[in-house]
Amino acid sequence: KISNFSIERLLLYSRTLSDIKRNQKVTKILSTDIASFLNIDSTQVRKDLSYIGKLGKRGLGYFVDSLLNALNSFLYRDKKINTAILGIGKLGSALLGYQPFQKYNIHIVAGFDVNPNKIGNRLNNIIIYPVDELEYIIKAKNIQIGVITTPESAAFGIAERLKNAGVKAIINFAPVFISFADKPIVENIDLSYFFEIARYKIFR
Amino acid sequence: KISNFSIERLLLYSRTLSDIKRNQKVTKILSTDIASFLNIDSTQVRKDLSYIGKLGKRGLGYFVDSLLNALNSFLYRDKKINTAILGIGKLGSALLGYQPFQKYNIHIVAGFDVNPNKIGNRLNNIIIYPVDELEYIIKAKNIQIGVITTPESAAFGIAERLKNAGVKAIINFAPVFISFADKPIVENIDLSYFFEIARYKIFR
Ligand SMILES: NC(=O)c1ccc[n+]([C@@H]2O[C@H](COP(=O)([O-])OP(=O)(O)OC[C@H]3O[C@@H](n4cnc5c(N)ncnc54)[C@H](O)[C@@H]3O)[C@@H](O)[C@H]2O)c1
Ligand SMILES: NC(=O)c1ccc[n+]([C@@H]2O[C@H](COP(=O)([O-])OP(=O)(O)OC[C@H]3O[C@@H](n4cnc5c(N)ncnc54)[C@H](O)[C@@H]3O)[C@@H](O)[C@H]2O)c1
Repeated sequence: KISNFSIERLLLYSRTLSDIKRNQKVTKILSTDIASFLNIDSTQVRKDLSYIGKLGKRGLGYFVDSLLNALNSFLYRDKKINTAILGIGKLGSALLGYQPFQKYNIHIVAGFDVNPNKIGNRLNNIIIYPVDELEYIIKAKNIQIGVITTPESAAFGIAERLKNAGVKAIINFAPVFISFADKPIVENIDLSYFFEIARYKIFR
Repeated sequence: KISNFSIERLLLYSRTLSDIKRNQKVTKILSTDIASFLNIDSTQVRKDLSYIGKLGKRGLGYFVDSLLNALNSFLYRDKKINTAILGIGKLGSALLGYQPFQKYNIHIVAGFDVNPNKIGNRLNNIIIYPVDELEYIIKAKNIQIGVITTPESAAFGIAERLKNAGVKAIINFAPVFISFADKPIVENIDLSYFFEIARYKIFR
């Protein structure tokens, strides 16, 4: 079974490839091109791409469109994802307004909050529902991913409700570690991680 | 030279280790413990840890505190980082209020905006300066990292000014790809990446 790191690298290659294609209008690419763009070793790139059946031609590389198609297919980009944002504060609102989600077939279809001043509002044409209606809206709108941007104190409770409502995955931004034995999938995100990566690169 | 992926994995191990230590109060740990926590291969863990001189004892594993110290040292966590946030909108405000930065010795010391309603305010005891004062404040407060959370249209211009002001690294959240030939370091962050990781895990 493919490691989580390979999946993340393949996702990174697909985005790098789209960037390169958009900026340079190339039709062919070498693993070394992708590798140097990302500051990594090209052997790793070739290894990962061979996992999705892309072996390339020695010295010639890969056809960009063919590689992009294989990556898009591997990453299930044709599967529409309906998402709900729980907690429409500063971070939740920023996510509600973030346009690039759509180009990856990720659609925010509902917001939820407990604050009566926010409930009933439309932000970017998305309705903010009362959290009471969570289970009903998750089912009615076929929401597969719940995003937690509530205060830390509310996060576990909301995660439990999302699990019971049947979401397939949770993306948690609150500063607590959320994990379930089996389902749903949980991605815990801490943006300070990127600041630490930057610090290492500054001082090495 | 160590690959960017190894650095990211080592950072992940350090955080995983801190979580395990906090929750389980263990003094020893095996590479398989870290690996299963992260759903990855333990060989990769041992390889990465050997890079920082941690070889472990066969069958006995590593001493948690010793391993954490080695990781903290490798990651330069003792180096205080001063950060500025450019663009105090929804996302910028959320970052200004995010407490966990401090435990990693990352300190937000200034905000900048162009909106007169925001300039002069204090958010979490951090002053919002006019962008005109960028160069002066960056020097005066010894700011090493600039975070871009402005609209897309302002991002490149702000990045150039940060570069000329002498920041060592930029963390860019605006949906444009920013990159300099040599310096400063730039981390481009697109949160939709995590939604795509979740989608893959849902459908595989
Ligand atoms: N992971 C990261 O890097 C990162 C960065 C910034 C903020 N955060 C975290 O994201 C969360 C939100 O941050 P923010 O600055 O937007 O906070 P905020 O206070 O501006 O927003 C929180 C929102 O959640 C709502 N809320 C409270 N309880 C709720 C519940 N039970 N159900 C639904 N909504 C509820 C509030 O009414 C408010 O609108 C916090 O936990 C914060 O620590 C994480
Ligand atoms: N990377 C991601 O995953 C992600 C997620 C959400 C939002 N974003 C991006 O982050 C940025 C901010 O999003 P938001 O929702 O907070 O937007 P926002 O409109 O709420 O905030 C933008 C702020 O920048 C200020 N500003 C405008 N021009 C400026 C300049 N030249 N210098 C300094 N400040 C300036 C505005 O006055 C405003 O306060 C946008 O580019 C958005 O696309 C990225």
